[in-house]
Amino acid sequence: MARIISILNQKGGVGKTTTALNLGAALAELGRKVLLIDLDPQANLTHGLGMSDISSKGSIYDVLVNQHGVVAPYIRLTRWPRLDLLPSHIDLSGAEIEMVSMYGRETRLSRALGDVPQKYDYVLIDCLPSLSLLTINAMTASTEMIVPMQAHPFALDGIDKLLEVYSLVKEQINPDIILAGVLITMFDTRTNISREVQERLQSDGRLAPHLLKTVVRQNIKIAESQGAGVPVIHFDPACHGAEAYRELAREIAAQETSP
Amino acid sequence: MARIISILNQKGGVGKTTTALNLGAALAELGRKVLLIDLDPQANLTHGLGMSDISSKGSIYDVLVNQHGVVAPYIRLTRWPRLDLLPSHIDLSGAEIEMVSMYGRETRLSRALGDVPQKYDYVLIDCLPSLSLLTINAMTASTEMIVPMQAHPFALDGIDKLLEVYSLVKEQINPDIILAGVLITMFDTRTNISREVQERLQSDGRLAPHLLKTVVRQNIKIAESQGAGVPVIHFDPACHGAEAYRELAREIAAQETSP
Ligand SMILES: Nc1ncnc2c1ncn2[C@@H]1O[C@H](COP(=O)(O)OP(=O)(O)OP(=O)(O)O)[C@@H](O)[C@H]1O
Ligand SMILES: Nc1ncnc2c1ncn2[C@@H]1O[C@H](COP(=O)(O)OP(=O)(O)OP(=O)(O)O)[C@@H](O)[C@H]1O
Ligand SMILES: [Mg+2]
Ligand SMILES: [Mg+2]
Repeated sequence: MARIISILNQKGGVGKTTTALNLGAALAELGRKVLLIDLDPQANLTHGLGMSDISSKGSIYDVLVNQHGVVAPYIRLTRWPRLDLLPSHIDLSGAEIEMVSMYGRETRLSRALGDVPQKYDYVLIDCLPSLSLLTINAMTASTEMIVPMQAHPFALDGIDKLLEVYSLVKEQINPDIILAGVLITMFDTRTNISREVQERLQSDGRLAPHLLKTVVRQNIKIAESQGAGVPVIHFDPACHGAEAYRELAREIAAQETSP
Repeated sequence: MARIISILNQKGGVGKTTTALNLGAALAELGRKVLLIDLDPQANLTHGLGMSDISSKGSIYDVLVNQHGVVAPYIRLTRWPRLDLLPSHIDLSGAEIEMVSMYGRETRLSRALGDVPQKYDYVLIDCLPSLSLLTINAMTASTEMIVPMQAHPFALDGIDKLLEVYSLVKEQINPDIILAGVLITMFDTRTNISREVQERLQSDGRLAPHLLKTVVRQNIKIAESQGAGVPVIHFDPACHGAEAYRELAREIAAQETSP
């Protein structure tokens, strides 16, 4: 049974796409079969894998706005073995308005996935920076979620709302979803601010039990790899950004025996 | 007549809040009267000014969800002269659903502002990372907009949609709005990637004419200042982040005579 993991946080620019892309690539390198789903109209995950020529008809937009759309025909192979992608397109920004009046609007993605997840070990869903209908669809379709948090002062502002929405989805739509981890990203060792934010996370009773051991530090190679359309573990395999995401993949894989 | 400027970009984490906060503080230091409006449920701008104890009843949420709400009673003074704030609260994330079925839902903020802008030289509106109803409200109420863009590969992905929505708002709701500038933020001098993105922006016909001369470089003092709840120009007046926002304020103020 596949682990379907939403990568989400309504705070913008915290490393959601970077985590989906590089955790996915590192899990595939470990031998797992991985499907990445780009659920952000920005389509950063799609472009970060070097695929810029996707039409709206060939993207998840087309799946979601058709009541009976299914994902299988839209899945593409990437250049890397065991790493497939369901791409996005900028037209997805209009999907939420189109979906609001549909029957079963929260379960649209979950129904469109059908039994496709059975063919994979991991399905990672990259979410846009909001807690709106698309993100609710991701949580409804997921067995778990990972919350990247930037080691910056603003990181804690929206966490109450995120945990509130998570509890509501768990109570009312998808009782199976669990919080698989909180990942500290863009940790800057040149200043105290990152350590201060980390300490605040470690003393927050709701988050501390879920803090992943892996911490991803600021690493310019990560941004450069996205310009090249290549996961950082293949762009510069020896850099500390690549090592951090390999470490994260090992930590997530180790949860498999005892979630 | 006040300049009402929306600071917006649906890409997350590009420096919208940092720009609203520090450009506002620097304009106030130049002697302009400034009102900052926090239109993001994350309320980062509110917290970045050291105000964490705002209730939802005392925030812009309460203004917008009442058909006849007006902003004046909700405006607070900050610790700095000529710098006032209309604060936000996390409950604002529910406002969009509440506003969707209202009459005149796009002009709610503009009507709530009334003639309050006449008391100021600048009104800066910090937007959340989306092009949804709250951001449309900001564009409808504004005379101008500034688009911060991070000097990173993903920066250009959503720009088509942003310019499309801008044209639609200009044609159908607010013909007065103009693009006051595109601001390059978080420029990293240690790598070529920032220069490459800057060159792509300079060769994009739609953006190049609006590129501001001021470029804000990566500066950890900016993040530290937000932890302290103080604009960077007051937190560490000599750092290059503070100087960049002072330079930006001078550049924006210089537009006053010839927009
Ligand atoms: N560890 C890191 N070191 C340096 N740069 C990073 C790191 N992680 C991410 N970045 C950069 O920070 C920016 C934001 O990251 P990313 O786009 O993954 O965040 P996001 O949460 O997906 O953003 P959005 O909210 O817009 O979806 C990107 O330009 C990315 O290249
Ligand atoms: N020039 C800079 N140098 C270093 N850090 C910066 C700079 N500008 C912004 N930051 C940091 O980057 C992060 C993102 O900035 P900010 O929150 O202002 O972006 P935003 O566009 O408002 O995000 P959102 O999309 O969530 O509203 C913050 O943690 C901030 O401290
Ligand atoms: Mg993203
Ligand atoms: Mg912001």
